[in-house]
Amino acid sequence: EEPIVRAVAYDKDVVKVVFRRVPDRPGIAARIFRALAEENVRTDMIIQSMFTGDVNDVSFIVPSADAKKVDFESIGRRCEAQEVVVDENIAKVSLIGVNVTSSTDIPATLFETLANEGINIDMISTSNSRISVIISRDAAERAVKAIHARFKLDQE
Amino acid sequence: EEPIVRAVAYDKDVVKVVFRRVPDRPGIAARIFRALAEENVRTDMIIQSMFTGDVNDVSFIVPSADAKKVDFESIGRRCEAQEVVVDENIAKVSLIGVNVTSSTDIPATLFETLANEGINIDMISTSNSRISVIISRDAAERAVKAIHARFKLDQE
Ligand SMILES: C[C@@H](O)[C@H](N)C(=O)O
Ligand SMILES: C[C@@H](O)[C@H](N)C(=O)O
Repeated sequence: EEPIVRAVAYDKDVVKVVFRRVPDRPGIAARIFRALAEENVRTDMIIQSMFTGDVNDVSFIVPSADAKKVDFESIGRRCEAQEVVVDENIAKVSLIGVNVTSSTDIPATLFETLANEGINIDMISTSNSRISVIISRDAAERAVKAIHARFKLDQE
Repeated sequence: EEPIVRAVAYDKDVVKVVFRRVPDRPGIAARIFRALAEENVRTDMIIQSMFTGDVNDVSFIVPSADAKKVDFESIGRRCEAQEVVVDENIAKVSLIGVNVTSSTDIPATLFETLANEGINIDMISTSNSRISVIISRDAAERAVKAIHARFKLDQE
């Protein structure tokens, strides 16, 4: 169960898509991702946090190449989103290792590292092997450098 | 890159915590998770979606045993949350495999399976090896049974 932090990776060729304020009822997430599957859009980092009232936001990250071929506004409308956000000014930065969420010290340290750089964290998603954040695209290299130094890592 | 779906797992001994409407500025996520680390609270599935205005919600899942020893309201106040939600009526259900997000068909099929059972999806988080959802605790066994059947799986 001992955590090991191994590497930091980043990807600037990604786009953030958010279907804002979709109805929070069964079938909506299904409709969204079936529509995207039908357009052969790959979705990384699907993120949905808790609802507010009777709506929720559904967010996901798409490779830039896939994003070009899709009309997200149109899909969002069909999925009853009140607003569709498509943000290209982002980067995904990930801390990679083993059991990286078995101790809360690791995410805390990662977030402190970014805070010390004045880098705002837009989205967060974690798994046993990866803590991923979405930050602005122009902060990516600075973030990776700082994480690399703080965790004494090699970059992938 | 070919996806393989291997198993479905679930955990009912978990609590959802949401610090709602914390300031969306550098240092807040750091403060939250440093405070939790200092209380030795393990945090699984940290989820933060995109901001709204100048605030954001920060969500995470805690093992029930850890949750008992912590005053989340107090930590939330120190982290400038406008509201703290602690929800014990939840279960985490995960579809487990390899490259499970390399095709959007897999999350779509998972969400359709839950929708067909009338099960509402409260939160979603994905990684390369796992698609996790938060649903109500009393829906867990029914969800797992339906996923098991749909994907022709063994349960872990
Ligand atoms: C918002 C969306 O996830 C909805 N709750 C559903 O179950 O499909
Ligand atoms: C909301 C919180 O994540 C904030 N944006 C931060 O960077 O700490």
